Amino acid sequence: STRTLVIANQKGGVGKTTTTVNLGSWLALDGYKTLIVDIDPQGNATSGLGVDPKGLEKCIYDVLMGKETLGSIVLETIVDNLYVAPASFRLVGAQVELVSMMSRETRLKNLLETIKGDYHFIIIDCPPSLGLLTLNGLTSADELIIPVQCEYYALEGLSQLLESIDQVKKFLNPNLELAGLVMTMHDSRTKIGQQVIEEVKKHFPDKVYSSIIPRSVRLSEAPSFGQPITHYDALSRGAIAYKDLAKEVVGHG
Amino acid sequence: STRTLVIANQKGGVGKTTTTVNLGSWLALDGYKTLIVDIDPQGNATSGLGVDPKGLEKCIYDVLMGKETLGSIVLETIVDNLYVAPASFRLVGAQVELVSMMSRETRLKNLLETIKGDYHFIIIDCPPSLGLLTLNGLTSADELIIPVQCEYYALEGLSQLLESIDQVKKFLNPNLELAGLVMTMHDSRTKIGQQVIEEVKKHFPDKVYSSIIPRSVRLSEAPSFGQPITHYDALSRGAIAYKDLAKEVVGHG
Ligand SMILES: Nc1ncnc2c1ncn2[C@@H]1O[C@H](COP(=O)(O)OP(=O)(O)OP(=O)(O)O)[C@@H](O)[C@H]1O
Ligand SMILES: Nc1ncnc2c1ncn2[C@@H]1O[C@H](COP(=O)(O)OP(=O)(O)OP(=O)(O)O)[C@@H](O)[C@H]1O
Ligand SMILES: [Mg+2]
Ligand SMILES: [Mg+2]
Repeated sequence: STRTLVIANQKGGVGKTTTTVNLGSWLALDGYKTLIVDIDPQGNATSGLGVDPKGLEKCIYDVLMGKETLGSIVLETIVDNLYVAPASFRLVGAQVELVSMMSRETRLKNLLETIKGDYHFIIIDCPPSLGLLTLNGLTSADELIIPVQCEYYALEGLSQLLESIDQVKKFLNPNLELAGLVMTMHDSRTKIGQQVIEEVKKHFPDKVYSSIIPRSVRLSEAPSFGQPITHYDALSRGAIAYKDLAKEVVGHG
Repeated sequence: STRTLVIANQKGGVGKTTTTVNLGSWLALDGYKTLIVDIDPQGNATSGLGVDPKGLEKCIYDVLMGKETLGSIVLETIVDNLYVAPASFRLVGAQVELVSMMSRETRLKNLLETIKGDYHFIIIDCPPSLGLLTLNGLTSADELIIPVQCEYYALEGLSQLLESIDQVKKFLNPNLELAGLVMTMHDSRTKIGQQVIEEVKKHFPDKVYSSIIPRSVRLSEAPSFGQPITHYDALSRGAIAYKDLAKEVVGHG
């Protein structure tokens, strides 16, 4: 059976895309056929996997609008077993166009049903907002992973996010479970990082993954080469942390 | 006369709020009466100035919905000459509610007209998206400052942002000018930072502020004390960089 994960947090720049790309890549290398679905108009997960969003004839936008099938846009990546349903800037239009369309929150869910059996894992990367694109992601998945940057501002949005999750569970997707929170960009030299981790563990006992992703420049360099960390520098601290996270995610299933 | 700046970039976590709060604080200390308008539902600029968004009876949401006047929500901050029109989580509702309201893109602009003469500077902090809240910010301002994180992913969204700016200029606000791009979170130890700066300067000759904001843990600690950097650690590298930026912004007017 297929496990569908959604990586969401409306706070910007907390490591949603970096977690999607690198978690996905380690799962694929472990032998799990994995599909990454990019629903962020910025298309960072798409380019982080080596695909140029600007050169795409069709993307997830065309699928959400009913013009293409999901299967017809899926591309291979440089990683064996890892595939991507890419996004491009045209997706910006969907945020407003979807508002007045039928089944506006469940379009992605219905589309994923058509290809679910083909993959072990599906991972959805969301934009930094709680709008209709993220709602489509939250409605399509069974498991939610929340990246939390080890910074003060990142704490503030968590309660909002959870309120929105409760609404989604009540009205759109009763199956949605919080799989866990992954602490990202941890800088062990600063005390603020540790304070944030303690605070999150206090509010979410047993939900914080033990793998803590360190701030590592190798992780931020890899996308400029269109490679996940597994291909750019598999032995770096950031790579090992995401490998450990992949093990935890597999084990929790 | 009043100068209205909007700080926008749909890429998340690039330093929009940090720039708004700290640029505003230095301008106020220089003697310019400054109002910060927070239109991000996360309310980070609000809390970064020491105001608890959760405790607010009324906020910018009530003003956009026509229930309160802008003047009635403005609060003092710990900085002389610096005021804030705060946001709270209730603003999340505005993104969908505004879609079907009259003058949905120009509500903030009309509201700011009523108080404009009271301030030298008005600075608007936007959420990480190109939705109706950010459109209200772009439509209300004469000058746009784009924070650009010194990271690869941050480059990707710039062309999208500029396309949206062109649309805004064409249909909503012909006065909107790109005042400049400010490079943020620069880590001089990494080569990616320098590469991104070169790339941005190539695409935007004469538009990149010479003040480059370094990555500095003091900047990320200050919000946890509800203080701008001017009050938390005015002599830190991050503080000095924002002070220099304030001089450049004043000089460009
Ligand atoms: N552990 C890390 N160490 C160093 N840099 C990181 C790390 N994780 C992510 N980054 C970098 O930080 C920036 C933000 O990360 P990323 O883009 O993955 O966040 P996001 O939540 O997807 O952002 P958005 O909200 O815009 O979608 C990127 O430039 C990325 O390369
Ligand atoms: N120069 C800097 N050095 C170190 N940390 C910084 C710097 N600028 C910002 N930060 C920290 O990085 C994180 C992101 O910055 P900030 O919240 O200002 O970005 P933003 O663009 O407003 O994010 P969002 O897209 O969510 O609104 C915050 O935790 C902030 O404290
Ligand atoms: Mg992202
Ligand atoms: Mg912000």
